[in-house]
Formats: sequence, C-alpha cells, structure tokens
Amino acid sequence: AAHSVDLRKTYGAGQAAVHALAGITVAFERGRFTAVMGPSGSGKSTLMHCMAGLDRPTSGQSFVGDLDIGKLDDAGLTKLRRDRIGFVFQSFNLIPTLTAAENITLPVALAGAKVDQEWLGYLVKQLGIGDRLAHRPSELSGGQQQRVACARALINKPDLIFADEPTGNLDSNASADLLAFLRRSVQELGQSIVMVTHDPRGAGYADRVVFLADGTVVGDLERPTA
Amino acid sequence: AAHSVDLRKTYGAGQAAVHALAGITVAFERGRFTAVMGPSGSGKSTLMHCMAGLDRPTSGQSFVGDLDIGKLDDAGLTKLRRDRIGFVFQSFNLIPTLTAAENITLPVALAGAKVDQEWLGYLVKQLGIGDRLAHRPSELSGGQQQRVACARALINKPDLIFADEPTGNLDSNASADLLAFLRRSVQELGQSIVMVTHDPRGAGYADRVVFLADGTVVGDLERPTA
Ligand SMILES: Nc1ncnc2c1ncn2[C@@H]1O[C@H](COP(=O)(O)OP(=O)(O)OP(=O)(O)O)[C@@H](O)[C@H]1O
Ligand SMILES: Nc1ncnc2c1ncn2[C@@H]1O[C@H](COP(=O)(O)OP(=O)(O)OP(=O)(O)O)[C@@H](O)[C@H]1O
Ligand SMILES: [Mg+2]
Ligand SMILES: [Mg+2]
Repeated sequence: AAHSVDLRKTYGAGQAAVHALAGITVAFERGRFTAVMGPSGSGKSTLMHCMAGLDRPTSGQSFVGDLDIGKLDDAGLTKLRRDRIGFVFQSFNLIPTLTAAENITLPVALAGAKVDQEWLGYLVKQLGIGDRLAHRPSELSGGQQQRVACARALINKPDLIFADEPTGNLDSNASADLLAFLRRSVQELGQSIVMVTHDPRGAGYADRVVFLADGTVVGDLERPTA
Repeated sequence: AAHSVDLRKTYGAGQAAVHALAGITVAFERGRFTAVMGPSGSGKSTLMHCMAGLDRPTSGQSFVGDLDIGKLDDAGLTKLRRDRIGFVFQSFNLIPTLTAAENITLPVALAGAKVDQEWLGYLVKQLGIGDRLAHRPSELSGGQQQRVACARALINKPDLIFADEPTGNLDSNASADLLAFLRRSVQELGQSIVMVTHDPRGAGYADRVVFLADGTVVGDLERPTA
C-alpha cells in the first residue's frame, strides 16, 4: 500500500537543526492495520505527512503502491490525496465556516462526484454524529470534531488511510467504537490503515505496531495480543 | 476553591436546542485534585469554560472562592482569569506568531509583572520542553504544543487550575510526568486542580472523580485506587 526508503526530514540548519526523520525505511502492507507509536516529538506526524504527500521530505523516497510520490508535482500530489488517500489530522483541520455534513462531504465535492448517501448514513451512524451534522466545528465538542474528521477521511472509500491519533479526544466507548470500525473496514473492505496512537488499547486493534524514537524505527511487533 | 449551583448552558432554541449543561451543582475543594470524566459531548468542556469565566451560562451560578463570577463584567472576568485561574484548553489555543517561550510568559506580560525565571526554568524542565522554547506552535509536535499550553497555565502560580484533557496528545511517559507534576503542585504548593480526562490512569492521580453524562453529574468517587 505504501512504503518509504531512507526518509529524512530536517528543519533548520547547523546547530539548531532538528532531524524529525533521521532515515526511515518502512513498508505498510495492503489490507493491514498498522499502528505507529513513540514518544512525543519522535517524528510520527512528520512521517505520516511525508508518506501521504502532505509535506516534502528533505531526502529519501516515499511510495504509494508503485508510485514514487516525490516525482509528482503539487497538482499530482493533490489528485493522489483526493483519489487514493484519506487523512485524519492530529488537529482535525475542519473548515470553520462549513457544517459537519459539509466538512465530511467536501472531498467528494472537490472531486466533482456525487455523495454516496447510503455510505454517508452508515459512516455517520457508526461514528455517532448523526445529531450534529448541522453544527459548525465551533459548535461541536473536541471528540465530536474528531469523529467528523474521521468521517471526512473515509467518505471517498480511499484504499489507504493515515490517521494521526484519531482517538486522542475520545472517551473509552467512543474510541472502542471507532477502532472497531477501522478494524472492520480493513477486514471487510480491504482498506489499508496506518494509525498513530499513544493508546495501548488502540495498538491492540492493529495487526502490527511500529515504534519510532528520535526519527528512526526502533521496534516492529507483529499482531500484539490485545 | 470553586463551586457551581444549578448551572445550565443551552445552545439554540426550540426543537434544535442542545442542553450542554442541564443543572450542575458541584464543589471543587481547595488544595485538591479533582478529575472530571464522561462521554464525548457530555458537557465537560462547557462546564470548565463556565466555571473559569470563559463562557457565560444560560442560568445558575458559578463561584471562585466566595465571588459570584456571574456578577463580574468582562473586565472583571479578565482580571479574575489573569490573576487567579490557569486554564489549559483542549485545543491548546497557542498564539501562532509567538515562540513557545513567549506563549508561556504571555500571562505574566499581560499582568505587567516580571517573569520568575527560576520558576520558568523549573516548569520547562519538568515538562521536557527546554529544547523547543524558540519554536513557534507550527514547529512543535502535538504533544509539545500541549506541554507549552500547560506551562502557560502554570506560569503565574494561580491558586486554581482548570485543565481540559492535558494529556490527550501525550505518550504514556510524558503524560505520567505531567500528571505527577500536577499531583505535586497540589501537595506541595496547595494548588487546586480540576482536570478533564478520558484516561483512567489520569483519574488515578486525582483525589476525587466526578462523572458527567448529558450535562448532569451522575457519579462522584472519592480517592480512586490508582
Ligand atoms: N456553540 C454550540 N452550539 C451548539 N451546541 C454546542 C455548542 N458548543 C457545544 N455544543 C454541544 O454541547 C455539548 C457539550 O459539549 P462539550 O464540549 O462540553 O463536551 P465534552 O464533554 O467536552 O466532550 P469531548 O469529550 O468530546 O471533548 C456537545 O454535545 C456539543 O455538540
Ligand atoms: N517546522 C518545524 N520546525 C522545527 N522543528 C519542527 C517543525 N515541525 C516539527 N518539528 C520537530 O520535529 C519533531 C517531530 O515532530 P512530530 O510532530 O512528527 O512528532 P510526533 O511524534 O508526532 O509527536 P506528538 O506525539 O507530540 O504528536 C519534534 O521534535 C518537533 O519539535
Ligand atoms: Mg504528532
Ligand atoms: Mg471537551
């Protein structure tokens, strides 16, 4: 589904340089649910951004399928993200002037397609946000905003989903619902999911857990026992 | 330290009305660490905002010490928040154009006081953000931003601290460090802390846990065993 080769991302130069990614080679297989864990500041979000084409690495390569996304121009990256990749941001990034429903269906509108109303209904019900679709982000709680951001990432049924701490603002029930939903979409729809999490219970839903520290992969565990 | 009497907050009217707070009477004692838990959308952030004077309730009263904060005008509320209350927002609310250090010391600058450099150094070291003080919020990871927001809430040594999911973006080590630090400031400095959390480990650091559901208090536990 996606892999990187010696990916590096450095901010600043000289003494003050920060090596957010210090050479990461990792493959995320199709149809599997991979969790990424690691201390705060270890490069998890930076890795997700570079592998999803949201940010350009300093060096190294990143592939979606067989496509080297470093060779794409900005328009190519936008098309790739719109058609093949769903992204749940750590800070939600909802559009403040749109309602929850409009935020969710925005990717479809941008692609000039028609909304699959049945799938929208299913998503909204699974995520428990049916009674807040007319609210704008400022009229939603933190957890509700996070679930709207998840629905937006899934609306186009992308085959590859990157989710950056999708349960950070959810209580244990809402978070168990969301994780079970993500698990099902891997098993039933064959989607590939890469999820950053600090929550050990979240890692329990994954097929594999990759551990980062200081911008490098320091561990890789198959199927943890939940 | 703070208490509310039949606090209500309703958004909208008629059919679409949302009763975020449906009558909450609760007291948070001085020098104690109280956790507030409850499902997403149950009113936790709304309660914190109304009790800290950041939002006006629809009806009911809220007191800081013996002061009925509903009787204060906007200038009075601002002064109360600056001098007596520290607030850690669920969405950080850092000023994007300021560095981490400037964000942290902003409350002191606004109060026209001098920064206690020793206390600033102690805070920064406890929260593990010493090497990111010159970074702006966009140059910090989610967890680092959260810790800067915590330092800002504590810089003026307020006697009452409201923290809305202060560990939501932190890995288990950083979150244990922060919780232990909050626990110490209750025991050693006599501060009063009210913390919203979804994390059972977080609740374990508290003296008491108050449970909300649908805008009302549904449970109240003394000193859970960690
Ligand atoms: N401006 C608003 N207009 C309408 N409804 C609102 C508004 N702000 C909040 N709400 C609603 O009030 C309820 C309580 O919100 P609040 O943010 O207090 O929840 P919370 O317990 O903090 O949840 P979370 O754990 O997800 O952060 C939610 O159902 C939310 O949709
Ligand atoms: N624009 C930038 N300039 C300088 N340093 C940056 C910039 N953006 C990120 N960093 C640094 O890069 C490192 C990695 O950040 P990243 O956001 O990937 O961490 P993370 O693992 O997602 O952490 P968290 O769990 O706190 O979200 C951090 O130490 C951060 O301070
Ligand atoms: Mg991150
Ligand atoms: Mg909240």
